[in-house]
Amino acid sequence: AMRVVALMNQKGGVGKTTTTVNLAAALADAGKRVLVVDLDPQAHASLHMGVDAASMGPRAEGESGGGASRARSAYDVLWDSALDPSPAILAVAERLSVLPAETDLAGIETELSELAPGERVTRLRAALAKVSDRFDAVLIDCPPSLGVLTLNGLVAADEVLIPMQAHFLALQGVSKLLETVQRVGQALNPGLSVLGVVLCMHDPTSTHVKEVVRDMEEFFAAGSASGQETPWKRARVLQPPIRRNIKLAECPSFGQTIFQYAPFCPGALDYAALGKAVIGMWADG
Amino acid sequence: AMRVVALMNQKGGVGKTTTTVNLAAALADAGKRVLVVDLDPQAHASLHMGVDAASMGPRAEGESGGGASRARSAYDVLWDSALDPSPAILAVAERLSVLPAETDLAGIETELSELAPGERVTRLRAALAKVSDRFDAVLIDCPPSLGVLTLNGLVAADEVLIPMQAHFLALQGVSKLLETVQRVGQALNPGLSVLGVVLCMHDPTSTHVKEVVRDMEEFFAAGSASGQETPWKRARVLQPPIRRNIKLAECPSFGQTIFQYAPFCPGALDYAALGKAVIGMWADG
Ligand SMILES: Nc1ncnc2c1ncn2[C@@H]1O[C@H](COP(=O)(O)OP(=O)(O)OP(=O)(O)O)[C@@H](O)[C@H]1O
Ligand SMILES: Nc1ncnc2c1ncn2[C@@H]1O[C@H](COP(=O)(O)OP(=O)(O)OP(=O)(O)O)[C@@H](O)[C@H]1O
Ligand SMILES: [Mg+2]
Ligand SMILES: [Mg+2]
Repeated sequence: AMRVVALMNQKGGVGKTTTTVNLAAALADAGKRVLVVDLDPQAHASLHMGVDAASMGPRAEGESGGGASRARSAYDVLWDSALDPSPAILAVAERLSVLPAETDLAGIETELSELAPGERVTRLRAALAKVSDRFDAVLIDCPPSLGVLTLNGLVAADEVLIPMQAHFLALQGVSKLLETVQRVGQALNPGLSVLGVVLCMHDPTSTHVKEVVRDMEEFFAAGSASGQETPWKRARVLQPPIRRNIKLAECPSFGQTIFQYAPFCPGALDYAALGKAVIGMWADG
Repeated sequence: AMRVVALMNQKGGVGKTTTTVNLAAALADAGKRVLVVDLDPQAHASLHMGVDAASMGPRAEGESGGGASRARSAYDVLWDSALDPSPAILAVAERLSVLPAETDLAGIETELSELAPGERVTRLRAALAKVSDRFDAVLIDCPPSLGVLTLNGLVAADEVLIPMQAHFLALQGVSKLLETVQRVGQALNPGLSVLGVVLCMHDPTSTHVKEVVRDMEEFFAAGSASGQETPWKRARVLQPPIRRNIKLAECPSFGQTIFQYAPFCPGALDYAALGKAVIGMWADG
């Protein structure tokens, strides 16, 4: 059955896009058929995978503002959930495809707000149902906000991964994030569970970083020990952390995943190991 | 005359808060009387300077939703630009004060939208005019967005600093940022000029980083050579870059600036040198 994972964190610049793209590539290398959905108007995941959202060009007459008869991006798919997303899905490598974003996505919040609240957040889920036989895993790159785009990601997802840096200031937003996941879980998506935190841009030598990691591990352990029914009761800090490695910042400029760019560098080794860890968690149930 | 500088970048996690607080502290060390204005509902600058926005507690009867008779944060000051900001301004070190944020700031976008567009972005400027004899420099920490809070920062400012990391993905948002500065400059604040880019979390050894820096330097050089009247015609990449230094990520957890926490570490040396560079630019006119 297709697993849908939302990579979310309302804090900016924490590693969501880098993790979505490279974890997707790791899963594809391990034999899974993977789709990346780019839900961010910045379109960085699309850019990272060699799709230039800016080169999509203006729309045909009658197709702007959501009038498309044929999907070319996540924008069309959210606008009209009756559209088949398949024409918009681009294969970028073996077993690895992307449903790209475009800058029009920035306006979707306003455009969808004309729908009833319950309706405006189920658009992506409806669209992904149409391709559930084609993919083993879907990874959704969310924008740095808790608005309608991220909510579409959370409602479409089975699981949530939270990329973050183990810094003090990064901890400050986590409780708000988990509240949002809980609210969505209760109201719209009862199966939604938090797989855990992916440590990004990690400095394994720093005492401060180790303390922040320990704080998070204690928080998750307390959550599971409490027996309380929260979406994070089985969450953990995933291993391994993804070390800071400049190659991860370079490969987006070539439209490549780390495995295409530098398959033996620390960044590639870490994401490959993370891919194995995620597959292991799926196998365990 | 009081110099007002907005530290802005709609991209998240690029070093706005770290730069606002530590550059402010460097300027204070160099003899300037400095005010930090925290315009971000995340209130990280406030936290960084030892002010716990969460501990402000609920408001008195009749004072919530902007009914305050006495300012306690940037929220009140934006809500009612007739209020004197002074009661909300807290001294945290010699010549260094902060006008803190609080989470209510998140709602101000909606609340201020009832005002005419031109009116809703001049609130901070009106408030700062009341304290212009008390400070030599005001540094405004903007949230990661181009909404009404950042616009208040841009309209109140004389100058803009753009903190960013010299990474490919970080370049993608810069043109949109400069467009916004230009629009605000033309419509609301003709004196607004971009001082330049502050390189944050800098890795001086990376070839990729050097290429990105060179791209930016060429862009600014072309801008000034063209003789065109843009807000960035005198902008540059400021020196020195601020190297990645874990101490800069640690000191917010103690509510301290880098100069209070580790005055001789690379992060402190870099921000001290940046402070001198900014003072030099002000002296040159
Ligand atoms: N492990 C790493 N080592 C070095 N650089 C990294 C690493 N992970 C991410 N980066 C770089 O850090 C920056 C931020 O990462 P990324 O874009 O993945 O974050 P994000 O959470 O998706 O940001 P946004 O909130 O803007 O969508 C990018 O320039 C990226 O190339
Ligand atoms: N030079 C540096 N070395 C090490 N860590 C740094 C450095 N500069 C900033 N950081 C850390 O990086 C993270 C992001 O920095 P910061 O909060 O200043 O960015 P920001 O642009 O204000 O983020 P936001 O968009 O969320 O307001 C923080 O955890 C901060 O402590
Ligand atoms: Mg991203
Ligand atoms: Mg900040």
